[in-house]
Amino acid sequence: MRSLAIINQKGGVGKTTTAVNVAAALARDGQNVLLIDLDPQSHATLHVGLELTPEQPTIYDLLVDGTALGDVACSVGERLAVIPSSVDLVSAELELAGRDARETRLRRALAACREAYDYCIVDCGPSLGLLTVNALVAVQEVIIPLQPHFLALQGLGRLLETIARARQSLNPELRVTGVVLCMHEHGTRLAQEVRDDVAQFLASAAPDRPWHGARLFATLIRRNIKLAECPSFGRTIFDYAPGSHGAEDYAALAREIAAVASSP
Amino acid sequence: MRSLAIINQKGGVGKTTTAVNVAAALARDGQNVLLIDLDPQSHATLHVGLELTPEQPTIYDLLVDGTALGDVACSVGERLAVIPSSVDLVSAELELAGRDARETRLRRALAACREAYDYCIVDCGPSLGLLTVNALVAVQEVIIPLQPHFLALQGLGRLLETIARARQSLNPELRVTGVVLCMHEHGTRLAQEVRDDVAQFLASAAPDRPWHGARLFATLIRRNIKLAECPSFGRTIFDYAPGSHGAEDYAALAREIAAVASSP
Ligand SMILES: Nc1ncnc2c1ncn2[C@@H]1O[C@H](COP(=O)(O)OP(=O)(O)OP(=O)(O)O)[C@@H](O)[C@H]1O
Ligand SMILES: Nc1ncnc2c1ncn2[C@@H]1O[C@H](COP(=O)(O)OP(=O)(O)OP(=O)(O)O)[C@@H](O)[C@H]1O
Ligand SMILES: [Mg+2]
Ligand SMILES: [Mg+2]
Repeated sequence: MRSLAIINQKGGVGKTTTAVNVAAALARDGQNVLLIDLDPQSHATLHVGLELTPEQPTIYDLLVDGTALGDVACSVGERLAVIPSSVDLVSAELELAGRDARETRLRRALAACREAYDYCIVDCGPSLGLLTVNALVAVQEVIIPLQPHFLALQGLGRLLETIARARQSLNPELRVTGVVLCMHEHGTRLAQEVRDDVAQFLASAAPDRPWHGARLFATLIRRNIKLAECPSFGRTIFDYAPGSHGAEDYAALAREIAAVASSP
Repeated sequence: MRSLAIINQKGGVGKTTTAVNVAAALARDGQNVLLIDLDPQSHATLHVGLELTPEQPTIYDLLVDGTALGDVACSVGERLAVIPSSVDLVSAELELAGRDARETRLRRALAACREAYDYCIVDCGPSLGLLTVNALVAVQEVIIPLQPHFLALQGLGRLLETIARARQSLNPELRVTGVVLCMHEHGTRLAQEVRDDVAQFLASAAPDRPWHGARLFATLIRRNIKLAECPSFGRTIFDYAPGSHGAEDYAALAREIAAVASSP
């Protein structure tokens, strides 16, 4: 099972949109996919149209009470299962802070399902706190969605330091697989400058850095209102607007991800 | 002095872009304006082109050590002063958590400068933690930037509850002045639906709610690449692209804000 976390502490850059639609694209291509909503905002859960019953277990129960992954994952389509989140998760960081194995809880839960899925995709919220650390400790690969804007680049350094620290102290096999430009506006000089900056930065990474070998994905996710509309219907872009640029781009990104050799 | 906080825990919705360009527009219209960067990401500080010297005091020193406001504010243009932020602010919430008067520190600092400025605008980060609570306790008015997307609406309820709680327990004169739609894409059905939802929601607010009387600003801030470019030059939209839609829209928004009666 290949496990990937979608991470960026900057808000509103396309993490959830990427996590949900890449997961759906991989499932359509015949892969068994587990999508984990690790954000108290629960946007991935909303996006796939999951409405929780009051007693339904969520990622909170898995992390804090150790509820088995098989009891928490719900099927939302062919070959696509989701571990939902809820607002309960807001208190998880505080509750876990004082407990043992607080950074390895997700990792231990995932160890139980390596046979069941081909891919595990984790949607992280806009934070570098304990929940996101759990993701960094649990997965092998990180994908960083980035809006091609100046202010978006400012946080990248801190994100990469956090990844480097997680690799050094908790998860030696962690690496950044790539950066994907989201909400891309073709033909703007700003987007081109950011692309060039990121490409150059990745190309010049020293061999000991976790982003050595990371690529700037060739697939650019174009700004497309259909991608903003489909969460309101609880559907992925492939169900909502299969002919759209949004569907085209996320299908291409999923293929590009699948083509990455899983060990360099 | 009218004091306004720009607040939304959802990331990347246009808080900083709104705080900086409304502050600049008001200053151009002859008002003395203080802009406070209350976000450890320090995007407002970057946006106005402030480069800090290593020993320069920031909002961190004001909040945690009680450094006088007059020693922290820097002039960045005619009638526009800025209290900068820095990454030091990341630890402020933790450091303040155990100390006395932790929610009223910004309020006490602002009390010292009511004569010096006509407007104080506070740019908050994407969080509802102790820093944002300091803003809610210190200001009279809240402006909520909102991206006209489905997922953006999901967090609004929690934001409004937080405002209601702050008013009830710490700041009885707090109210929501309005919601401004940012990154608006004209002609999309989604934007129209969100506009209608928000307008109806505000219109039906019960009299005891802090958003009773709040308006959906008539000014829509259109998506305009110039607004994303100018932070990279450390300039406001009025210096960078005075003829752009971005400049037009933020000038109109500032006039609309100025026209709001300061007591309903
Ligand atoms: N390519 C796109 N074109 C148009 N809208 C998009 C695109 N990608 C995402 N959006 C919309 O932009 C908003 C932000 O995207 P999204 O929620 O995926 O970001 P995020 O990084 O997960 O945010 P958060 O930090 O809050 O978790 C959402 O309303 C989403 O529907
Ligand atoms: N109307 C607009 N048109 C185009 N780009 C915009 C517009 N408003 C903001 N942006 C850009 O979108 C990004 C997000 O905006 P901004 O940083 O103001 O949001 P924010 O709510 O302050 O984010 P954060 O939650 O991280 O503080 C920035 O790169 C900004 O330059
Ligand atoms: Mg998200
Ligand atoms: Mg901001």
